[in-house]
Amino acid sequence: PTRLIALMNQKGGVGKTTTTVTLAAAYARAGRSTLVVDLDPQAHATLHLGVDPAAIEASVYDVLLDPASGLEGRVHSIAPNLDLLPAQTDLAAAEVEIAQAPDRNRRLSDALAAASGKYEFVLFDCPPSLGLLTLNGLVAAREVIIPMQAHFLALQGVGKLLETVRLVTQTVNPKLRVTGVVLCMHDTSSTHTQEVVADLEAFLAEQRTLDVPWKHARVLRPAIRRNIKLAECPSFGQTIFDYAPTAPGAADYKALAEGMLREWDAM
Amino acid sequence: PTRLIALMNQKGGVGKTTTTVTLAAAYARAGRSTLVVDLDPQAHATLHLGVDPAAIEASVYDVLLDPASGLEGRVHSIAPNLDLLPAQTDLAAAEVEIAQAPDRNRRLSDALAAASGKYEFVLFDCPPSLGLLTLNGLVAAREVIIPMQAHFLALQGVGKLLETVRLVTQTVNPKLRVTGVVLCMHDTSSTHTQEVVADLEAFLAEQRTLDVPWKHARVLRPAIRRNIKLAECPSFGQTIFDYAPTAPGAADYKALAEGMLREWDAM
Ligand SMILES: Nc1ncnc2c1ncn2[C@@H]1O[C@H](COP(=O)(O)OP(=O)(O)OP(=O)(O)O)[C@@H](O)[C@H]1O
Ligand SMILES: Nc1ncnc2c1ncn2[C@@H]1O[C@H](COP(=O)(O)OP(=O)(O)OP(=O)(O)O)[C@@H](O)[C@H]1O
Ligand SMILES: [Mg+2]
Ligand SMILES: [Mg+2]
Repeated sequence: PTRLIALMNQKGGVGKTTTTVTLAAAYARAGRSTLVVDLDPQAHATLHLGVDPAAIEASVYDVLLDPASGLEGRVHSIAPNLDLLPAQTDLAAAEVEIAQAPDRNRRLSDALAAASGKYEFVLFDCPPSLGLLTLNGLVAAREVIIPMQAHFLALQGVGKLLETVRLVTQTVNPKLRVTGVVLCMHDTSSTHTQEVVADLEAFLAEQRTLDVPWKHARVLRPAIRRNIKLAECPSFGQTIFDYAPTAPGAADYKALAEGMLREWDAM
Repeated sequence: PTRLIALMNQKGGVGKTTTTVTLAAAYARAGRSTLVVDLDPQAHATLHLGVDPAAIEASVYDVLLDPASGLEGRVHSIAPNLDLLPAQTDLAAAEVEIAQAPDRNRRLSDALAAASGKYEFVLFDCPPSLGLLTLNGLVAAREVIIPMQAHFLALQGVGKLLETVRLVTQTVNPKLRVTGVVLCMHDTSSTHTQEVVADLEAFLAEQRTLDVPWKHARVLRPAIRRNIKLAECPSFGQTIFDYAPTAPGAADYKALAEGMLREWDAM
């Protein structure tokens, strides 16, 4: 059965794209067929995977405007086991164009219903907002992973994020669950960082007895250390595994991906 | 004459709030009366300055809904020479509520017209978007400063940002100019970072002969190094100058502020 995972956080610049692309590449290299869906008009996942959003014929935008037309001719083969449904800048117009449609939250979900079966993983890279594009990701997904930085200001937005997930489970997608948090750009040496992580883990622990979509959420390990190589590889259209396979960024994401695969295979 | 400066970048998490708050505190400590206007529903500038957005009576939201009511009773005195017009989370609703008004871009500008005279500096902390709240900041401002990280993906959004500024000068605010770029969370040791900065400086240099609002824009110095103390002090509601006055983050922002003051005083 396909695992459909939305990487979301309305806070900007926290590592959503880097985590989506790098986990996808790690799953692909472990032999699991994976589709990346770029839901951000900035098209950073698309760029990171070496595809020029300005040069493509079609994108997830076309899928949102006409879900019945499916994924045909819109998916790029990036590497063995790794496909991409790219974004383009006109995706920003999609939010306005589908805003009045009664099925505006379900379009991506409807479009993927037939096509996702051929993949073991579908990862949705969400934009930094709680608008229609992110909602389409949340309605199409079964799980949510929250990339974030262990900073005080980053913690402030988590409540609102979880509320949005809860609202989606109460209205359109009752099966949605929050799997966990990925700590990105992590500074292992700072006391403050450790305190923020402790706060986060304490919060998640006290939610375990409640009937909430994040009752089983936890901080996924390892944290991803800050590593400049991760900021460099997008400029070459490569993932860290091709650009700098021995860098700490590669080791951390590989270990994170393998831990997730072990856990999922065991279920 | 008051200097009205919008700190803007639609990319999230690039240092807009940290730069707005810390430059404002530096100007205040240099004896210049400064107002911070928090235009972000996340209210991070408000939190950073030690004000609880959930506990305040009124905010910039009320000003946007009724510009004629001005700033009375809404401005907090934070420190000598440092005032704050705070944000609240219901500010997100403002974009929808004023969306149809013919003066929707000018509301903040209209409201500040009388009140800004008592300040030497008014700094607008913009949200990570090019929506109505940011537009209100751009219409109320005379100058734009762009905080950004010297990363490849960060460079991708600069074109769109400048286009938005140009559009504003062509329609509502012909006097708006881009003063420059502040390099935040800067990694001085990375070759990649240096290449991105060189690309940026080359781009700005070739714009000098054109009739564009960024023809005099430059990379402001020094760059602000990554310093965990800057991520810690918001959790105490303090600026870096109170929290860790000898930290590199304090030294960098102080030097940047002093350079800007020298330059402006010389004009
Ligand atoms: N572990 C890391 N170490 C160093 N740089 C990183 C790391 N993770 C991400 N980056 C860089 O930080 C910036 C922000 O990361 P990224 O684009 O993945 O965040 P995002 O949450 O997707 O941002 P947005 O909200 O704009 O979509 C990018 O320039 C990226 O290359
Ligand atoms: N020089 C720095 N060194 C270390 N951490 C920093 C630095 N500057 C900012 N930060 C931290 O990085 C995070 C993002 O910074 P900040 O909130 O200022 O960005 P922003 O552009 O205002 O974000 P948003 O788009 O969400 O408004 C915050 O947790 C902040 O405390
Ligand atoms: Mg992204
Ligand atoms: Mg901010």
